[in-house]
Amino acid sequence: MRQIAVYGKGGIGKSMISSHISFAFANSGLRVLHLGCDPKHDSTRLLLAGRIPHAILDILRKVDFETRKVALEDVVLESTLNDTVPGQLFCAESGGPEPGAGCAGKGVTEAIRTLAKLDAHNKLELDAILYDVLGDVVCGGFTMPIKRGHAKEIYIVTSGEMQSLFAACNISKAVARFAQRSGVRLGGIVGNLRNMENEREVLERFAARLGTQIIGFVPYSEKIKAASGRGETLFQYAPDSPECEAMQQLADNIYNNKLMTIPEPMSFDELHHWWQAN
Amino acid sequence: MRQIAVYGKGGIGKSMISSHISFAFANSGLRVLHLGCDPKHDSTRLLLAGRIPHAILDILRKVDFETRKVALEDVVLESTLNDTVPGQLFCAESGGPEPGAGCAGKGVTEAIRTLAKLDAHNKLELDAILYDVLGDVVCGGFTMPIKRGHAKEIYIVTSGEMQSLFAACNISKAVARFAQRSGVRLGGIVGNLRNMENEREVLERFAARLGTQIIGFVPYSEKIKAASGRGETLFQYAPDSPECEAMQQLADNIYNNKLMTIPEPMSFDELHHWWQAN
Ligand SMILES: Nc1ncnc2c1ncn2[C@@H]1O[C@H](COP(=O)(O)OP(=O)(O)O)[C@@H](O)[C@H]1O
Ligand SMILES: Nc1ncnc2c1ncn2[C@@H]1O[C@H](COP(=O)(O)OP(=O)(O)O)[C@@H](O)[C@H]1O
Ligand code: SF4
Ligand SMILES: [Mg+2]
Ligand SMILES: [Mg+2]
Repeated sequence: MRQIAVYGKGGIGKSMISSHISFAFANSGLRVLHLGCDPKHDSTRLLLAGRIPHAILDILRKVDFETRKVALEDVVLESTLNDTVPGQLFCAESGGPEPGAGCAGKGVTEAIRTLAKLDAHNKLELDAILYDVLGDVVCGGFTMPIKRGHAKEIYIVTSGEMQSLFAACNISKAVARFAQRSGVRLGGIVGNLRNMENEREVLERFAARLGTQIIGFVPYSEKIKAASGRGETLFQYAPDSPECEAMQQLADNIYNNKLMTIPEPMSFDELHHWWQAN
Repeated sequence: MRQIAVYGKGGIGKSMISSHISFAFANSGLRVLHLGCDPKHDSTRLLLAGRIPHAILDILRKVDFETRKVALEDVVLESTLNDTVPGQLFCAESGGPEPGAGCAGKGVTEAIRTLAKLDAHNKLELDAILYDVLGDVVCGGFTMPIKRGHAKEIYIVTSGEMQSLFAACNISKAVARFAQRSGVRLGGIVGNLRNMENEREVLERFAARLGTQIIGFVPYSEKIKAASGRGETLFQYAPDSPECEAMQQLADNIYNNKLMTIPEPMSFDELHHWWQAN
């Protein structure tokens, strides 16, 4: 089973990109679970026709965390796109506590625990699980996919902007930290472009400096905004567009990826100097 | 003593804006401590001529957390701008652990604890303390200024973009949650503009919907980027510019602010609907 996690700074485009990857995998015949690991619990929105599902943490709270009162179909939904793909596309959201009410990553911890208890991987006969994880802080439940090896391949979404490169460095540090223990590796950088000057070049050099690759570029596109506004992926909204082709290419590159590395991360100072040199 | 915290989504402009406020306060005669509460520990950079100081957490680690081995001058630096102001401007940075090595907010907890043990507020005869706090997650050490009432007035930096409004909602929720217990209040929204359509209007309505005010607007400005690039505030780089005037106005508005409220936050769903209606 492919165990993939997509990380990146909040707002950088993780959910948009990861939901396209999940769709493309199911469209090539795989049985895929897409698990949103962001307190916003909106990662699966484009796979549920714009609907935002209940979060596992909220479902658990309603039963006082007695997992035996929860059924698999309470926490995992079939995508509304299921009839359109040869594979299977399942959706779940971890959720998170109210701000100020405990560790923001608690939803991720509980969701992973609950899916394990419900034996989801076997019951759903999964070929792939894709975690979409908040990457602004790499701690608490947000490290679980990396630290415990629930994800074996990490892909980091970033633009050429300093703030998202800094988050990418932090995520890489966590991967390097746990690589030996959990078998996790960095699979590549997804360059989600923001129309900066020389952005592709900057991102290529950044990936090289980290000891990884660009696994794909996604152009900045009004079509992407429009499709998201309608609760659709590009595969529904604009299947013949170049942006949709870029998404298919990205998914194929991930599907066929053999370059899994232990990153060589930069400290904040080194990133600062690297940035100014580039 | 004024106890102020500036929160907002990572990268939204908290450190740039808060360091200008700290300077303006010292420039009007106050004795100010500016405490950076972001693992990046670069909040005081513009007050230290571009230098990034040691973080309190790193200093504590070197002495195995035996606070008695730490002196006040190890953790608090005088700003390089001190000779240019009638008041006093002190700088400190909390820092944070390595990614994946524990709670990202731990630096904030330890810094606040250490400054209390060293009796910083009295030793430095402070008139004001300004916390610059990461607001992507409102948990762990990042809630301390709100939860424990170390800050009594919260100002939230946001643009008109959905992602930063969402963070502003989360921060407001935490303020509402602890308002009774700790006496913390929302002092206002700082609109850090990104040249979006109708952005000022959207922000005015957002502030009204939360039950607060816009405490000031900051224009998007290449001068701000240039000054930051040189490790300077606008007060050094372009003191006669309209953007510097906007900063002075913002600092004055905060200084004179009497409107402290308990916010009425929106859920994620409500924000989504509000956003689409606006
Ligand atoms: N390449 C792009 N072109 C246009 N809009 C984009 C692009 N990538 C992301 N977006 C938009 O940016 C917003 C944030 O994306 P999202 O995937 O929700 O971020 P995250 O999950 O990282 O918080 C969404 O409205 C999305 O449609
Ligand atoms: N109004 C603005 N105009 C131009 N650049 C800005 C503005 N506000 C912030 N910036 C720039 O954006 C970057 C991020 O700002 P910073 O204060 O470090 O964010 P935060 O502390 O919230 O992470 C800095 O390079 C800063 O100079
Ligand atoms: S571990 Fe991370 S997510 Fe959990 S409380 Fe600490 S900062 Fe928040
Ligand atoms: Mg998301
Ligand atoms: Mg900052």
